[in-house]
Amino acid sequence: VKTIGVLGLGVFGSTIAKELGEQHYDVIAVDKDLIDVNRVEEYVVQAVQGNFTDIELLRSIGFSNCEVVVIGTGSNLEASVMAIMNCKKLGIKRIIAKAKNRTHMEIMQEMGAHEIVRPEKEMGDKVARNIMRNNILDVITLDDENSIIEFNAPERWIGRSLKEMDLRKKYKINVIGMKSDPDGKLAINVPPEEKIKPGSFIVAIGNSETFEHLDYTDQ
Amino acid sequence: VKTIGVLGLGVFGSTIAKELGEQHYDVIAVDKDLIDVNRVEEYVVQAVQGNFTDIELLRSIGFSNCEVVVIGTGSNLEASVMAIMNCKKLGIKRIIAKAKNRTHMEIMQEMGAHEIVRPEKEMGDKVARNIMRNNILDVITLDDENSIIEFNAPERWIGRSLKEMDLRKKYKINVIGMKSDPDGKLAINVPPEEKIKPGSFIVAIGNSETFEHLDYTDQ
Ligand SMILES: Nc1ncnc2c1ncn2[C@@H]1O[C@H](COP(=O)(O)OP(=O)(O)OP(=O)(O)O)[C@@H](O)[C@H]1O
Ligand SMILES: Nc1ncnc2c1ncn2[C@@H]1O[C@H](COP(=O)(O)OP(=O)(O)OP(=O)(O)O)[C@@H](O)[C@H]1O
Repeated sequence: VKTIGVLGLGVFGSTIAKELGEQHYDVIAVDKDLIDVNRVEEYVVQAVQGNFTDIELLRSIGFSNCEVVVIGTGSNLEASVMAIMNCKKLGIKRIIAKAKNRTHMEIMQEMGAHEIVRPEKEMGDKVARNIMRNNILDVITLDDENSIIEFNAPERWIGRSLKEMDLRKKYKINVIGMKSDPDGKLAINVPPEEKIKPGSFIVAIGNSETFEHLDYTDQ
Repeated sequence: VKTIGVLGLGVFGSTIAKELGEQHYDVIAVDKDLIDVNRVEEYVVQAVQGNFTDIELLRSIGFSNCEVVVIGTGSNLEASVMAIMNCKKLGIKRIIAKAKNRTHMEIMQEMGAHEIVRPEKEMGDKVARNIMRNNILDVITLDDENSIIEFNAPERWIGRSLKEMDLRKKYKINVIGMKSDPDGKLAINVPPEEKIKPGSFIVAIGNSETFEHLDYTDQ
């Protein structure tokens, strides 16, 4: 079982502390605010009220046993930077830090944080993509070329089967599932001969550019 | 071309304004802070300095033409609530609002926002999943049951073909692609007879619980 450290219990930090704690990880959580500490107490193995810029405090609670540490302060660069420094001194192998903008991210990377998360930026990207694809509910980028796209079945697909439309050949997309409504259950083993019902949503994997083409040709 | 409104140009709001503006959407962006307004000016069709709780201001800049409005204030519930109210009065059909916690989210939903985004919570979920699957590089939850998982090919799969292992029957997972390294190109049309090379990464879709089972049995 892994020991995970979480420094700073805002929404980001406490979400992580709670989810890992519920999955049987040993979580050591630190925050200077007692309310935040109390909120995660039932989920974690150690909930400590204190200032994590103090390396002796971290040492005294066995923090060097953590294999991964998440630094969940966003608004205070000084606290984040001192936290990263302390983690490095304690020999932490994987430091994940939250940053609120590119400048802070670059500084934290320079300090030695291994992974940086920018929640507002990353969710902004996601919402922008969601808005761009108005027939398309969601786009998950797998890598530079391929994406998984969930989209409303175009009018002219209704009543036809996946097999007869031969999408893989025609559009180079691989349909991996269907849903009857956006929040519905995803069926991942759809028989190729099954006719597409009105209002269905298709989930497919393919080249990101192919999907753009699909979006326009179907208007 | 769609007209999109963005109220509040923090990192979240300005990321959206910039990305949609670059993709030829007409973006009307409003913020009370001139620095924030100036930062997006080159990307948007209208960058307005002002207080968006003032409905007359919004009317005067043609805000009712927006088909989608994003409310990007997180820290001020009052401003968000007034912004949602104004959008409803202006007949905006799709209101997307940022919330910092569940309580604010519920209030915004009650007020009539159609979609709520909680960046710190959603990125916290993502980081927690990433930490949990240490052989597993990434987990994308498709819905309550199914996920797409990218994982290191277990030792005993090396040198064997997907076909001979009959993973769909045995583990109920559907392999949709392979990569030769984490940042490498994803090959989505892998011949079933091809032998799995050492160091490969498998990308598969299946039931989330199935993958947990895979994780443990392969240690
Ligand atoms: N030096 C410190 N020692 C201990 N706790 C700290 C320290 N600095 C900040 N914190 C705690 O970290 C938490 C998150 O801080 P901050 O306000 O920077 O993050 P946030 O960006 O608002 O978080 P989130 O967006 O995840 O809700 C707070 O609960 C705060 O009490
Ligand atoms: N009533 C208002 N009228 C106009 N602009 C506003 C109003 N209230 C807040 N803003 C602007 O909204 C922006 C975002 O505000 P806020 O501080 O609430 O968000 P944030 O959570 O820090 O944003 P992010 O996390 O996206 O960086 C700020 O630039 C602020 O100037």
